[in-house]
Amino acid sequence: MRQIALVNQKGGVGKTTTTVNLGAALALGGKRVVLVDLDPQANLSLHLGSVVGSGAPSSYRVLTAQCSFAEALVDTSTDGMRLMPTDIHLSGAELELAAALGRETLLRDAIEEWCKDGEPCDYLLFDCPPSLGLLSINALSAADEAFLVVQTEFFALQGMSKLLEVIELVKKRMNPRLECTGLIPCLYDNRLRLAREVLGELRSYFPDRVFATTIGQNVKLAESPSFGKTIFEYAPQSSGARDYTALGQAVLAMEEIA
Amino acid sequence: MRQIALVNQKGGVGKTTTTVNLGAALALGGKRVVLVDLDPQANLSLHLGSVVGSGAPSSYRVLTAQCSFAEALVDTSTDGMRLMPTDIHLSGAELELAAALGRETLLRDAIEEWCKDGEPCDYLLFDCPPSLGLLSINALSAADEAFLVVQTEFFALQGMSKLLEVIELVKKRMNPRLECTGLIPCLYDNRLRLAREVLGELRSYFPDRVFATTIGQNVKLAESPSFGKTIFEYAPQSSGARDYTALGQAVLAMEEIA
Ligand SMILES: Nc1ncnc2c1ncn2[C@@H]1O[C@H](COP(=O)(O)OP(=O)(O)OP(=O)(O)O)[C@@H](O)[C@H]1O
Ligand SMILES: Nc1ncnc2c1ncn2[C@@H]1O[C@H](COP(=O)(O)OP(=O)(O)OP(=O)(O)O)[C@@H](O)[C@H]1O
Ligand SMILES: [Mg+2]
Ligand SMILES: [Mg+2]
Repeated sequence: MRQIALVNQKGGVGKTTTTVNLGAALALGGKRVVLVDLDPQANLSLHLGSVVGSGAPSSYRVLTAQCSFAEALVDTSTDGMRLMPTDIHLSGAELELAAALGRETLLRDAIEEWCKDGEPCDYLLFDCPPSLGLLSINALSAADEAFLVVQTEFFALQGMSKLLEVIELVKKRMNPRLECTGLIPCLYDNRLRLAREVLGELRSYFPDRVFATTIGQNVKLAESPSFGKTIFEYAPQSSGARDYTALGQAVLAMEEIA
Repeated sequence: MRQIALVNQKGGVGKTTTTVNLGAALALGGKRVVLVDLDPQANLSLHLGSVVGSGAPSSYRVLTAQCSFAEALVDTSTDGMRLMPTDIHLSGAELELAAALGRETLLRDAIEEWCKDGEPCDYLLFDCPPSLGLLSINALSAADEAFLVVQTEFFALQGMSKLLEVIELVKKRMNPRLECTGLIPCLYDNRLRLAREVLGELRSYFPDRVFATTIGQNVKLAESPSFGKTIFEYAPQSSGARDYTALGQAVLAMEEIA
């Protein structure tokens, strides 16, 4: 079971869009996939049309040990892909859990409980909020891999050192398995000199870790959430669908090398 | 003195770009402007090329009462515009200040102290992080006005109700003067049906509050931070410069009505 956190404290870079569509590409490739919404804005849950009421099982209730990991999973319209939605209370969770014992590993503990009778899925993807607070730390403590979702613009390079520092810290203190195994360039427009330059710098700073596949700007990707659909359901012939299919294949191909 | 918080918990919508360039447009219009960086990613400080070392005065040191508001101000290359940069410690401030007495009004207290001998500027703009935690709450407690910076895409509409709820809560509990006086449509591409639809919905939900001026997609706006410059210094003839000049004029015109 691969557990992958989609992280970047920079906002609006494509984390949620990637979690949904990479997840769907892996499910279409025959894998059993679970997506976990750890963003108080619940964009992942919204994208798949399943926001829950405040009493229902959710990632908030899993973190606060009010329900088990398994109870909080719902099916999506993509075969083989399930979702753990979040609810409105997650926005208070960071302050609420600040003093809890083992606050950084609440999610990992819930997953270990869920897996004690065998591995219930092949891929577990965590959609993180645009910050490096307790929710992202919980995802990094639970995950084996971190994928950095990066927009090819100026601020992208600036935030990277802080992000890698935090990943190293989590690896040292809480999760020795954690590795940053991939950088996904998103919202890429190869007509722009700035985008090409930033992509070039990313490839030189992080040789071997930047996916060859870039996710290009494609309005179909921005439209699909308003229909509660993945790109494969909304616009299967679009460049967005092709890009995420290629990314899915690249992620699967990593298994061969491991 | 107008104190305006540029807020939206959704990431990557143009908050920092608007703080810098609206600030510069107001300064070019003859106003004395101060920009405050309240985002741990320090994008505002980076955009203006003035990130500070961890011992220097900063918004972090102002919030933790280690220096006064005035001591933390630096000049920028735009006449009449000063900046309060932030430093790397701000990312820990939310947890660090969680238990502090009056934690929500630390910024307001520092500003009141700064203004006791008269108003040192005409416009105070607060650049907020992509969350509704303590740093954004401090900005909303200090500000008289909130400008919602909104990208015209699906998720923009979803997050608005939560944002307006938090603004109402701050108004009720901490800051009765606070009003949401403007919505700024950013990253607008009028060729896209989705963008036109979302803009139309925003104008019908919030009649009178959405600025007539939209800030269009313009790569010059994304390039200017890599040179540490405002759009007026980097590409004064660009559509980005024209849009922010028009926005500045619309903001100034509000004073006549008030
Ligand atoms: N490749 C793309 N082409 C066009 N639009 C895109 C693409 N990827 C994402 N978007 C749109 O850009 C916006 C930001 O994407 P998304 O919400 O996935 O980013 P995020 O990193 O999850 O944001 P946040 O930091 O707020 O969680 C959304 O409106 C989304 O629909
Ligand atoms: N009108 C525009 N046209 C083109 N690019 C833009 C425009 N406005 C902002 N950008 C670019 O889009 C990205 C996001 O903008 P910005 O960083 O200002 O958003 P933000 O809301 O401050 O993000 P965060 O939530 O991370 O603080 C940046 O790379 C910026 O350069
Ligand atoms: Mg997201
Ligand atoms: Mg910003």
